[in-house]
Amino acid sequence: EILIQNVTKIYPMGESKVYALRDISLSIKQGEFVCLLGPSGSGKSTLLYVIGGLEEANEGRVDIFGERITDYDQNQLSLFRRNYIGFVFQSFNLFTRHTASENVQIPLFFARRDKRTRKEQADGLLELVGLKDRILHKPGELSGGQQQRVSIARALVSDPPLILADEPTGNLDSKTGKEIIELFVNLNKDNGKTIIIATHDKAVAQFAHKIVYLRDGCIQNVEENKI
Amino acid sequence: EILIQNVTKIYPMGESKVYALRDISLSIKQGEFVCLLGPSGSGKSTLLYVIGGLEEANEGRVDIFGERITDYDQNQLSLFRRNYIGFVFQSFNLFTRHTASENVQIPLFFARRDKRTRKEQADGLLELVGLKDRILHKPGELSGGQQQRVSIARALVSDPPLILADEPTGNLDSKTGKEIIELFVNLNKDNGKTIIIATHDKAVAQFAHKIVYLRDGCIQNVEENKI
Ligand SMILES: Nc1ncnc2c1ncn2[C@@H]1O[C@H](COP(=O)(O)OP(=O)(O)OP(=O)(O)O)[C@@H](O)[C@H]1O
Ligand SMILES: Nc1ncnc2c1ncn2[C@@H]1O[C@H](COP(=O)(O)OP(=O)(O)OP(=O)(O)O)[C@@H](O)[C@H]1O
Ligand SMILES: [Mg+2]
Ligand SMILES: [Mg+2]
Repeated sequence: EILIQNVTKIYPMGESKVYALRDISLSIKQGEFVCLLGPSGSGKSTLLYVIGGLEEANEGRVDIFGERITDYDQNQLSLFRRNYIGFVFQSFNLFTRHTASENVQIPLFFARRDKRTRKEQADGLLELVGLKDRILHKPGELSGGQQQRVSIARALVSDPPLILADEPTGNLDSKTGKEIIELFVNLNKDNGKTIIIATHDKAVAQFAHKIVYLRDGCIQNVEENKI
Repeated sequence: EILIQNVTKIYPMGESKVYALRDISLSIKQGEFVCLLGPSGSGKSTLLYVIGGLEEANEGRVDIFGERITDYDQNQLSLFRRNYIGFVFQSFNLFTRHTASENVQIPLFFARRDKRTRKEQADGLLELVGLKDRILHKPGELSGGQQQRVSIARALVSDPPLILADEPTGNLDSKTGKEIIELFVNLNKDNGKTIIIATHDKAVAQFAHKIVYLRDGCIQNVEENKI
């Protein structure tokens, strides 16, 4: 399970401070599908970063699958992320000089698969997200929604048990968006992956076991969905 | 008015080609509010780039307010854009080393306003999009939806007669998204601006005079909305 206890995240801004997260506590069971909803600026991305060990909390603790990641140093965090977490970024974060296929292969370098297996695995996933004909395109040669799907494929390719997705359908039309949501739902139902999605898309929320409402860095409400 | 005649845009990809736009013809009246809808990869951004003179068509002509921009060289295009067009980019394109206020002030340098007027105008617009408390933040210190709103403010600050917006609500919750749509609707109704919005958000389409459906680089259908 994932345990977030009394997490506070403060960004210093010159003389003042931004309280991006205020005393957040939340527990997520293994295999749960969780949605983070909330207005722009309410702290969704920051919460995902803290869970993923990409940002350090000022206060509080985060435990993931029994490991206290808030105690880890950069190397331990890096290793943990590589083995356990697939992260879909809100602004994609793709390598601009590499093709879609190369971008998706990157997590597999650490798993030390041979080149042919890496390529097969990466391209198979790109086909799954509808990008079979865009495998050799670099990010600058892709539409916004295509870049978003490369970012999704990259997060999934090493088959991580925890997926953190930051607005994964923001640049997609409703049909393509549904296909992506279906992909996440299947990974959750069939493969038992724990999934936390920050989104503005209410269509995603209907599939969640749990909906967490954020506002101004605080949890306003948690809704349990009977699925 | 805006006249697009038989526009084709081809991207060469090694041995093959991508037909991003195929023989597109479309006329838009001055003061019209137009929505471009279509699946991810269908050509929306490319069409906006060609209209805005940011990409060169391989075939066809584009006339805007009586000027044949497809005949213009880079300098003429640059001047035309500066005077007539506000462009909201799908991936924001903000200067990362400058604050939100400085980013929004940039189009006003060409209008040669003094520093105090520029700052007032820029900050006024940032307040209008809900970013009064984020004026001194750089893009890396802003949420995704906040960066998107800075990009919107920057496109509007020099009061251009033509606004081209590429998925301006993609990173916004529905409440903030509605406020942005309302802003565009008012600029169209009260200030007579011509607005072309590429979007996946059907909530935007309901306000459009005209909805253009794209698929695989072609216009599938044009719907006139009685508003
Ligand atoms: N520089 C390029 N080189 C090759 N192909 C390109 C290039 N830029 C865009 N494309 C391709 O052209 C097609 C249209 O791209 P465009 O960005 O206009 O789509 P879009 O409708 O805006 O999609 P989205 O909704 O995902 O933003 C896409 O299939 C894309 O892969
Ligand atoms: N590096 C930073 N320095 C200062 N303030 C920051 C920084 N990063 C984020 N913030 C602020 O923290 C708050 C939360 O940001 P966050 O990105 O988590 O919001 P969000 O819920 O993901 O928003 P969106 O829906 O727009 O993506 C925002 O008000 C933002 O301005
Ligand atoms: Mg965010
Ligand atoms: Mg686009």
